[in-house]
Amino acid sequence: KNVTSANDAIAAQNTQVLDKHGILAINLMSSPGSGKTSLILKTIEHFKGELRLAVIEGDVASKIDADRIDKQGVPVVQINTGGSCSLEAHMVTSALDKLPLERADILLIENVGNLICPAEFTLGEHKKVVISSIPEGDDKPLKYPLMFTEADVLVINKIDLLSHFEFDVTGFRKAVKGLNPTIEVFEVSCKTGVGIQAWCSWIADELRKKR
Amino acid sequence: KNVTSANDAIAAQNTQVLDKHGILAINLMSSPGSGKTSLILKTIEHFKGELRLAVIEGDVASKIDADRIDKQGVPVVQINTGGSCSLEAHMVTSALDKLPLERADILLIENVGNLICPAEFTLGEHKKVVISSIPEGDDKPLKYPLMFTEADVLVINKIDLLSHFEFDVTGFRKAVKGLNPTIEVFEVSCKTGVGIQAWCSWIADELRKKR
Ligand SMILES: Nc1nc2c(ncn2[C@@H]2O[C@H](COP(=O)(O)OP(=O)(O)OP(=O)(O)O)[C@@H](O)[C@H]2O)c(=O)[nH]1
Ligand SMILES: Nc1nc2c(ncn2[C@@H]2O[C@H](COP(=O)(O)OP(=O)(O)OP(=O)(O)O)[C@@H](O)[C@H]2O)c(=O)[nH]1
Ligand SMILES: [Mg+2]
Ligand SMILES: [Mg+2]
Repeated sequence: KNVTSANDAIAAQNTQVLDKHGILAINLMSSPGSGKTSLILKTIEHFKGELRLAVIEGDVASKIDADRIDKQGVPVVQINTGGSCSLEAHMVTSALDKLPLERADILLIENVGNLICPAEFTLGEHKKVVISSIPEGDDKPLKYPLMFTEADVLVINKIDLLSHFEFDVTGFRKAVKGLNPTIEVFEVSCKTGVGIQAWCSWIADELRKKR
Repeated sequence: KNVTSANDAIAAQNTQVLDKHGILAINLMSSPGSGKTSLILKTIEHFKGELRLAVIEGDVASKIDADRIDKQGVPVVQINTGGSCSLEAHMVTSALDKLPLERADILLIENVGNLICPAEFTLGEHKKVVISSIPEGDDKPLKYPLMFTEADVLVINKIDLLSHFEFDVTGFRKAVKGLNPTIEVFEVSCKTGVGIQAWCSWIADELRKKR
């Protein structure tokens, strides 16, 4: 419990820095390979010329994801945790120092791919988003409940693959709403672009509400 | 480090119990939804009437996976970690007490779905297997290196979906061999059955070598 309260204090400082700059920060969490980076790339594409995005990438190792973001000309910092299974608030603090916050509207934080640990650490974000993909199967909310309980938004990704799996979308949404009745749900495909408009409208609305 | 040495001591006791019964124990690890349970079900189907299997299921919550195994008439114990991101050796010790070890040849341990933490805890198994699936993408070895370094076997699952993804199997295998040159690799589909024969032959060989 001490770990989390020390983390929470640092997270609150991060929130203050973000609020000072009028930035909406979103913490994106999922299993490895659900589509966090793909969703960020689609979001960058959608807001080009409209809103200014910045990205923090969290991974155990490598800068593969930051390089994908950097190619889009968006400010990005790669954090390597060196083994820890989640980003923590102090890691985000030093990443914020490296970003041009005065020229950003939205901060997307891609957490380490893990459906358990990241749900336990707040980073100072305003909204938590869990991404679950069709190929993983529809039983994840019951098996990894905390992540679905804590999130403000659920994005069901890779919806283009629905015909290849026995994935019960209605049952899945019901299980998640059972854990978290106020969660917002978006069904998207980062491959075909389906649902990206609605997801981005939610971001724009949340930014408007904040300002 | 103290945590792991205490865990290792308990793991060594587990290995002794398994060796006394001449049982080959395999620790199956992967991201959530890569196909651990599906691979176990295919393995049960393959060895029916030939070798006696027992299963330990590890999850944060629920007994969904144990129920799927139980339906096949195979002895199974469900461990719920209550939040911990990996099985630990002491959890396996109490599960072993509940299994008919005198009537088992192979013990399959399905770890918690997580590509990071389970690589740090030995459970007393003889072999570690990492399962990576096509929909997750081909960059996982570089982003989650410890799991691929520690494993004895890599199973690439959902190979039936290869045509739907830009997954570079050759590059993926090369990256894993770069981390772990002696790892054995199997390409399988738990949906079509491709590669399951070779995977099961490896298990039978390992059991023969042990006895
Ligand atoms: N068919 C399909 N594939 C997708 C979709 N979104 C992502 N992918 C593929 O899924 C794989 C993983 O996508 P990433 O965006 O790298 O996933 P991630 O969650 O960022 O992965 P990590 O950062 O390693 O945890 C890649 O092969 C993507 O091309 C989608 O909507 N449909
Ligand atoms: N197309 C295809 N789908 C598969 C294959 N193997 C498993 N699946 C599907 O993938 C989903 C997840 O499979 P599971 O076996 O439950 O995965 P798991 O690793 O045990 O999941 P957790 O225990 O929750 O971490 C299910 O919808 C399966 O039907 C395969 O080879 N091909
Ligand atoms: Mg990514
Ligand atoms: Mg399973």
